Amino acid sequence: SRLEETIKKTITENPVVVYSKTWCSYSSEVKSLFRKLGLEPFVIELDEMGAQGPQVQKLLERLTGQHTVPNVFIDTVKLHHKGELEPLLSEAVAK
Amino acid sequence: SRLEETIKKTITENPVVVYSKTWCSYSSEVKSLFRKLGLEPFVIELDEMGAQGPQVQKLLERLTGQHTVPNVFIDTVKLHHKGELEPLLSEAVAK
Ligand SMILES: N[C@@H](CCC(=O)N[C@@H](CS)C(=O)NCC(=O)O)C(=O)O
Ligand SMILES: N[C@@H](CCC(=O)N[C@@H](CS)C(=O)NCC(=O)O)C(=O)O
Ligand code: FES
Repeated sequence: SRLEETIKKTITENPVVVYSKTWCSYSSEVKSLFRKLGLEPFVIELDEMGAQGPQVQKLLERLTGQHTVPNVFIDTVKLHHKGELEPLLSEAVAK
Repeated sequence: SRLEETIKKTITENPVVVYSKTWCSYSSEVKSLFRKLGLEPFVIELDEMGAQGPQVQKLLERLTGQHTVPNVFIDTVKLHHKGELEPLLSEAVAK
């Protein structure tokens, strides 16, 4: 479907993608974490998409098995080529 | 108003009250924390109240200044009399 093509395009073109909701604290935490590490995530706020929000959320569940937010996609290969994988891994190990 | 009276009655009759939303992870965390400490919170799930949910959330903001969930009320005097304040404070200090 067209919506599915849009999601796949978003994920392939952006090394860090976060499907989020503006009023969700878990989503806010993950967005700030990436920014703190110097990575600017590509953010899609599902609650600001009107009727498309729930459609995208259902589609993501079909594609990933996850129906919750934040739904995070990280292209580790692309990040590694940009030398940006290390900070992310150090932060993950530090936690 | 009648809704305001209901809220005040809830808070005075229950030593631990959590205004929550069922799909919110911050709300889930605070509810499990109280249960882990042996305190059974009185939980109001705002997203299960239909049109009354947003009304209660607005009223709580007027009463407390807080418009977010989880919105937690703890009657420390009542808990102290029941000998239940100590575990709560120890947990708070431990964090
Ligand atoms: N353990 C999961 C929790 C995910 C979760 O429960 N997310 C909630 C919001 S905090 C959710 O998506 N609820 C359903 C919804 O908002 O549609 C994580 O860390 O991502
Ligand atoms: N720092 C606050 C965060 C509270 C917060 O932002 N709550 C969010 C849900 S996680 C909220 O109520 N958003 C608006 C709404 O759901 O109406 C806390 O720890 O309680
Ligand atoms: S943490 Fe509250 S909605 Fe996600």
